[in-house]
Amino acid sequence: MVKIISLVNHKGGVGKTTSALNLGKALTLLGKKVLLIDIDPQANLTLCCGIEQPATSIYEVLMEDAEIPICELTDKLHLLPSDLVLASAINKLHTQIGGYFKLKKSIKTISKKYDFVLIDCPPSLDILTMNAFIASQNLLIVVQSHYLSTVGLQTILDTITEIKENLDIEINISGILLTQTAHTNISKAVIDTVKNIYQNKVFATHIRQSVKLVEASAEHKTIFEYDEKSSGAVDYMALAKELV
Amino acid sequence: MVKIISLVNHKGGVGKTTSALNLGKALTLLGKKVLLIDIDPQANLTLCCGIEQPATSIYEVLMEDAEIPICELTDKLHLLPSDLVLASAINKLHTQIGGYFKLKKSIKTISKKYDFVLIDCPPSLDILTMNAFIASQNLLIVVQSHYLSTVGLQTILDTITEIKENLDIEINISGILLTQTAHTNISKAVIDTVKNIYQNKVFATHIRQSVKLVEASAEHKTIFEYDEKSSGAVDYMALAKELV
Ligand SMILES: Nc1ncnc2c1ncn2[C@@H]1O[C@H](COP(=O)(O)OP(=O)(O)OP(=O)(O)O)[C@@H](O)[C@H]1O
Ligand SMILES: Nc1ncnc2c1ncn2[C@@H]1O[C@H](COP(=O)(O)OP(=O)(O)OP(=O)(O)O)[C@@H](O)[C@H]1O
Ligand SMILES: [Mg+2]
Ligand SMILES: [Mg+2]
Repeated sequence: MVKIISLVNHKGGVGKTTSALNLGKALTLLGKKVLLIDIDPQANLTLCCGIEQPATSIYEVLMEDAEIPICELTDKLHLLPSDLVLASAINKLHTQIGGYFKLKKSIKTISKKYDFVLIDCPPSLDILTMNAFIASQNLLIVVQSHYLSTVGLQTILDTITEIKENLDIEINISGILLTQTAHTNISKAVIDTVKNIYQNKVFATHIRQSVKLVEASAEHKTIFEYDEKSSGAVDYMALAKELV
Repeated sequence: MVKIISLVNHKGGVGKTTSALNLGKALTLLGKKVLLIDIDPQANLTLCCGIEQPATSIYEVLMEDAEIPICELTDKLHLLPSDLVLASAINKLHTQIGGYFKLKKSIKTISKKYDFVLIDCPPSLDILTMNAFIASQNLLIVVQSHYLSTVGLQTILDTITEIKENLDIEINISGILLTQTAHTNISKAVIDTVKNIYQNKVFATHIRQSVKLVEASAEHKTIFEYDEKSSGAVDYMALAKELV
């Protein structure tokens, strides 16, 4: 049974894209077959996979029911790419019946070929992110260990309740992932606060701040290819083990 | 003559909110009168100013032509607050004639009372950000010294061209601000790349990475109140001097 997980937080820059790529890779190193889906019009995940301006992308899948374009990064790690044009889909989806269910319908068949599907969301709670929520029914909420990125957590939980009440769809939280953790007082304070409020919803694994993760993204590599001994590789592998 | 500047980059987490607040404060310490406008539905700037759930916000200004609610943070630093409800304005603005010009019209009179108006934008190029572009006609593009946040720069420049061609409005770039700079290879590489491409459009001042800026936001203080000797205070003051 495939597990479909959306990586979300409308706060920007918390590590959604970095986590989708590296968690995805770690899961394949544990023998799993993984499909990454980029539903952010900025297409950062697509770029981090070394793909620029794909011929067809998630835009054509959502807007024209096109066949799903798959980029095979490795035999176990595949990508459904995004493109800047996806930004123009936001208004169109609002006018369509079932505009919130497009992604769920599109990936219903193909997702069965994988053990995990990870969906990288944009920094918003717009209809693209709602498509991901509804298609996945599992959320991994990414929280940078800074004050501002914890602020939106309640809004995400309220959105989950709204979906349950209005669409009768149950959305489950896989967990809350703390990223860019450091030995600073603020980081420790944020970790304590999040753990106190969300208790066992918080993954035991934190992703430590590491410049190697930034360097890897600039080289279009996963952290495992860039430096498999770095803290980033160790942390994302530990996270993957919590999920399998 | 008031200078109205929007702080933009659809890449999330680059330092737009942190810059709006601290540049705003620095300008007041140079004797200027400053209005901060929060047009992000996440209302992070409003929160950083210590304001939660304002009675009226920019939502009522845009949707109901309400009188502009002003929070006086100090006698020289004022705020037009945002609220979560602003997210629901996005669709409504698309259906209104002149939906892109709402903010420009709303602040036409009040902006004359200030020397600077700084508009904090959400991490997107949606109609709220377009309202800010059109109301301000000056952009301060905030770029984190990481690879991913430079990627969207070209899209911002393309959007400016689109506004010029379709609405015959000239949008000027005040400058490109490099934030969270550090002595790492990646930070230096990003600074070099941005300076090579955008030349004299890049502010001489960079904002160095500093955990005190994160701590200050958690205490709802500007960096000047939190620690006026920190690198953050020095850097934002230097930036303010480049603008006056
Ligand atoms: N653990 C980490 N340590 C250091 N830097 C990190 C870490 N995780 C991510 N980064 C860097 O922080 C920046 C933000 O991360 P990323 O782009 O993955 O976040 P995001 O939530 O996907 O952003 P957006 O909201 O724009 O989609 C990137 O430049 C990335 O390289
Ligand atoms: N120079 C800096 N040094 C260290 N941390 C910083 C710096 N500037 C901002 N930050 C921190 O980085 C995070 C992102 O900054 P901020 O929220 O201001 O970015 P933003 O572009 O407004 O994000 P969003 O796209 O979500 O609106 C915050 O937690 C902030 O405290
Ligand atoms: Mg991202
Ligand atoms: Mg912000």
